[in-house]
Amino acid sequence: LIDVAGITKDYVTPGGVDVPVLHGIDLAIRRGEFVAIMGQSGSGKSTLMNILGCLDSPTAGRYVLTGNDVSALRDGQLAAVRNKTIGFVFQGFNLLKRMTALDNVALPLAYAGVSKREARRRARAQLERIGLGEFAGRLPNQLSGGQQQRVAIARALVMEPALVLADEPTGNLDTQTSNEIIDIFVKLNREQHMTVILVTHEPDIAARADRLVRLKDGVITYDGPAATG
Amino acid sequence: LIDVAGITKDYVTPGGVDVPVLHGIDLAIRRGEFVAIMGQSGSGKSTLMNILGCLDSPTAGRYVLTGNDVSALRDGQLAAVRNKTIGFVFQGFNLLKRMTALDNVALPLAYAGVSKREARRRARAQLERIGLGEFAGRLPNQLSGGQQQRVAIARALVMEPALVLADEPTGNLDTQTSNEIIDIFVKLNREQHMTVILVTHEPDIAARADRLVRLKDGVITYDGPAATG
Ligand SMILES: Nc1ncnc2c1ncn2[C@@H]1O[C@H](COP(=O)(O)OP(=O)(O)OP(=O)(O)O)[C@@H](O)[C@H]1O
Ligand SMILES: Nc1ncnc2c1ncn2[C@@H]1O[C@H](COP(=O)(O)OP(=O)(O)OP(=O)(O)O)[C@@H](O)[C@H]1O
Ligand SMILES: [Mg+2]
Ligand SMILES: [Mg+2]
Repeated sequence: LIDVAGITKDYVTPGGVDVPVLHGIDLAIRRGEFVAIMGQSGSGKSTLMNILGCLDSPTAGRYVLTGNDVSALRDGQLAAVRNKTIGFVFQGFNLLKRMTALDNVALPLAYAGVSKREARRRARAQLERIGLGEFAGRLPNQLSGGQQQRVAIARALVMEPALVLADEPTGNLDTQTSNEIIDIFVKLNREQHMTVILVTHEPDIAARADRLVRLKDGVITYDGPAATG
Repeated sequence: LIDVAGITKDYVTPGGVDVPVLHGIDLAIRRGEFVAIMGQSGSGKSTLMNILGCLDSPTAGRYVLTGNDVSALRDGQLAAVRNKTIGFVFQGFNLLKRMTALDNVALPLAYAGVSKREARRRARAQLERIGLGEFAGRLPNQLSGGQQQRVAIARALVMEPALVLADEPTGNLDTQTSNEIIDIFVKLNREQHMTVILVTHEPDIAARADRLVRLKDGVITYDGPAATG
């Protein structure tokens, strides 16, 4: 599904300073895999996720997604891929503040041309599946941090995407709620072969994936089985 | 330092629905204590922290802080208390997006009337103490999630407040960086008798406090020693 070769990413700060962040990432992920990514704060996890999610382009290297060279896609095609193929849970949630939880979750469907009524029906079902049905009418600032995070997860899953990229999706959740969320990812992975790439800094969460990739200072230092026992 | 009696908090949603969140909180915390608060997502932790931080007022009950009944303070006095006495690390960081990390950390000092030059000097020292000296000139969107969280922590500590309220300050941090942050809190607590109230959902972090308060559905269900071994 995913074939990343020689990916580098450099930023340039306003001061004109060059900040190299990823230094040559090679990664091949097959459909249906469940991969955890771990690494220190600042090691490049979100940067890599943004490239995998077609939200950012690498400075060098090649990214082939479902057989397509992503750098060859035009903006409209890229947007379609992001909408239909990829579900992204952002580290900072990125909910739209003036829309209700329901309409935030319905947004990808509306963007795909689904009728507003049907989009809301499916969004409501998704919120109920995640235990937040009663919060459908709330605005993001009327939700707790963990509730906002779960609305962002519901939004990422509502299109039933082939690939879910989840950037620290349980960072604001207590242990029990975290496990319920991971149960959902595991279920979708096992039953619908949804490919899951999950950034986490909690070893217990990473242990529930099949494969672990460790990132350190912008390079992969481990790529193998998740649980060692 | 803190005396909370009979605190309740109800919200009213736009639909006019009454949402009772805190149902009678009694809590007494002495100067120099290190308290962890745990509880499920949605149990009311941030709501309680906002009341303790004088950012929100309770629906009923009394809050006495350093001998003053908070409800009797006028807006200007409340703002002064928040600025000088309390350092708040928000669950969502709340950094100002158009200011650099340095100026975000300097802001409480500037607000207290410290000269811009001196405020920046102290802010830079605070950032270096937390390991982020080289990021002083970055904007928040040029920082990783965990780096933004640490800038928020630096800002909370820069006034050397008597009370630090930290709402999930390690939620976006890897284990090693989390421990470094908690080391800083422990040091300030032991050496400068800074009172620390820390919301966390990670048992390992909570175990580093002296006292643990568990919140469930808006009531305290446990208030005692943190580590049981
Ligand atoms: N403005 C509001 N209007 C209505 N309900 C609200 C509002 N703000 C918060 N709530 C509700 O109050 C409850 C407690 O919220 P709070 O943010 O205190 O939870 P929390 O314990 O901090 O959760 P988390 O661990 O997810 O951060 C939640 O169910 C939330 O939906
Ligand atoms: N726009 C930018 N300009 C300059 N540097 C940036 C920019 N965005 C990110 N960085 C830097 O790139 C590095 C990697 O950032 P990234 O967000 O990928 O880290 P991360 O592994 O996700 O960290 P965390 O665990 O804290 O979320 C960081 O040192 C960060 O400061
Ligand atoms: Mg990140
Ligand atoms: Mg909270």
